[in-house]
Amino acid sequence: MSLVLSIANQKGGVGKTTTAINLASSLSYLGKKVLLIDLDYQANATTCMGIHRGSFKASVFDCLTEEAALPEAILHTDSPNIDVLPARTVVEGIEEKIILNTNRDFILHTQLQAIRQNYDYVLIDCPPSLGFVTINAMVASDGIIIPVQCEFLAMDGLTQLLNTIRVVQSKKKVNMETLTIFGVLLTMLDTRSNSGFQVVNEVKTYFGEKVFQTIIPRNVSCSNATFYGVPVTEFSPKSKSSLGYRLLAKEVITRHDEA
Amino acid sequence: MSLVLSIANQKGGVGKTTTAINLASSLSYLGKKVLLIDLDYQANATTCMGIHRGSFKASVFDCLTEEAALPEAILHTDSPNIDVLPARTVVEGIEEKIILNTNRDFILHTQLQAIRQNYDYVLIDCPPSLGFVTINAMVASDGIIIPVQCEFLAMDGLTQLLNTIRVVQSKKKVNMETLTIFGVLLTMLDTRSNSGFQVVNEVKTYFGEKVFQTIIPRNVSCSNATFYGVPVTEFSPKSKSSLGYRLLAKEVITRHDEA
Ligand SMILES: Nc1ncnc2c1ncn2[C@@H]1O[C@H](COP(=O)(O)OP(=O)(O)OP(=O)(O)O)[C@@H](O)[C@H]1O
Ligand SMILES: Nc1ncnc2c1ncn2[C@@H]1O[C@H](COP(=O)(O)OP(=O)(O)OP(=O)(O)O)[C@@H](O)[C@H]1O
Ligand SMILES: [Mg+2]
Ligand SMILES: [Mg+2]
Repeated sequence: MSLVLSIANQKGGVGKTTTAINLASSLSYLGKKVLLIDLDYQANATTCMGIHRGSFKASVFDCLTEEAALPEAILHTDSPNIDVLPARTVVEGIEEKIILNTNRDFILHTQLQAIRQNYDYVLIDCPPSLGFVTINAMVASDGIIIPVQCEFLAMDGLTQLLNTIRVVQSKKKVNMETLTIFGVLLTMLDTRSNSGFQVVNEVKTYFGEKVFQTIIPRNVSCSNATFYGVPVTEFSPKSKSSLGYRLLAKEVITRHDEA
Repeated sequence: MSLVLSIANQKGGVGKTTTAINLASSLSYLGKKVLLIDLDYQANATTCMGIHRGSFKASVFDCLTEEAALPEAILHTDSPNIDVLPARTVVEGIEEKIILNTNRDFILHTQLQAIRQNYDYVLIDCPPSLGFVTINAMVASDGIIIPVQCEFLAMDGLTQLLNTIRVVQSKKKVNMETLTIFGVLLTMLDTRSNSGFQVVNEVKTYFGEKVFQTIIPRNVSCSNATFYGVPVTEFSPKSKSSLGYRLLAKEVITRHDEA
């Protein structure tokens, strides 16, 4: 039974992309078949998976404007269990092409229905905004993983994110579909100072059991891996952040099996 | 002679807001009159200046949709030299209201002309995107400050940012106006690891003299200040990041005077 998860938070630099690629690779090591969708104009997830910009014909944005079909845009990777639907860095012009499409919030949802059963998990890396692209991701999803950086400003935007999730839940209800907050992931915890732990406590108080047990520590290997176009779980498998993401994958599988 | 500067970079979490508020406060300590415009739906700059969400009538977005006038939306602060044009967290609906306005890229520019001479510096905090809102900021600006976090992924998006700047430069040329890259600011340098310095070297090789001498170090006081709704230059004036931002203000004034 496939599970589609958006990795979403409009706050910038909270670890959405890092979580998307490392959760994808950790799930694939556990034998799960994963589709990683890069839905960000910055195409960071695509770059971090070692995929070069000129090396493919169609991007996910060509699918949203219905100029390409999802199956033809999907790329296989060196890992047998991970496929990637890549993004391309484009001038953000696609909203204008799509804004008059009355069904525009469901475009990705419709296209994904045809192929989701080929995967155990579909992970969607969202951009730092709550606009049309992120709405498409959420409408296409069963659940949302919210990465929250252990910094005060990262908590500040949670209300707005939750409001957006509620709006999408009502859109999906019309189709008898649900959207849950699958989990909240605390990221980039700097264990050397107190303020990070303050954020951990506040987030756990607010979200209770939704918060994953795993907390990803701030860890220099994690950003070093990006220089080499591989997830940190491959670049530095014994580092603290790699171990964190592997534990997260097990938590995700447990939550999915228990749901 | 007033100077309007956008603090822009579509990569998330690179220190745009932190730079906007700390440069604003540091310039004000040097006797400069500053208008800080928060152009981000997340309203982080507004929050970090201690301004509460319910406490004002009109936001900058009401000005963009022409439902309010800029002078009535501007708030004075406890600091005599800093005014703030606040943002409000809203569902991102304003593009749809404005998309049919054929002059939509010049809305902020036109409104700012009327009041910019009241200030020495106007600083615009941009969201992590290159959409309509950031284009409005750039069109309204004389120059751009690009914060670049000392991480590989932060360099990845610079090409796209520079392409957007070129597009805006041609829009402004039609009005006989220019837009320069006023400066590139390296932020959040973690002096304990090598990878940050690698980014410093690459950015200096690429941007040469555009790079500010000042580099802002990663410094826990900087994010602690956000818990209290004040810039770090006020919260912890002797911290390394405060000293960095004060030096940056002097560099900005020197570059402006020499231009
Ligand atoms: N655990 C970690 N330790 C150290 N650095 C990290 C960690 N996780 C992510 N980073 C680095 O922090 C930066 C921001 O992370 P990332 O790009 O994943 O965030 P994001 O939420 O996807 O950003 P955006 O909003 O721009 O899409 C990147 O340079 C990344 O390599
Ligand atoms: N020099 C620094 N040292 C430590 N933390 C910092 C520093 N500068 C900024 N931060 C913290 O890093 C996080 C990201 O910074 P900030 O919000 O200023 O980036 P941004 O580019 O405005 O993000 P966004 O793309 O979401 O608008 C914040 O939690 C901030 O408090
Ligand atoms: Mg990202
Ligand atoms: Mg910001």
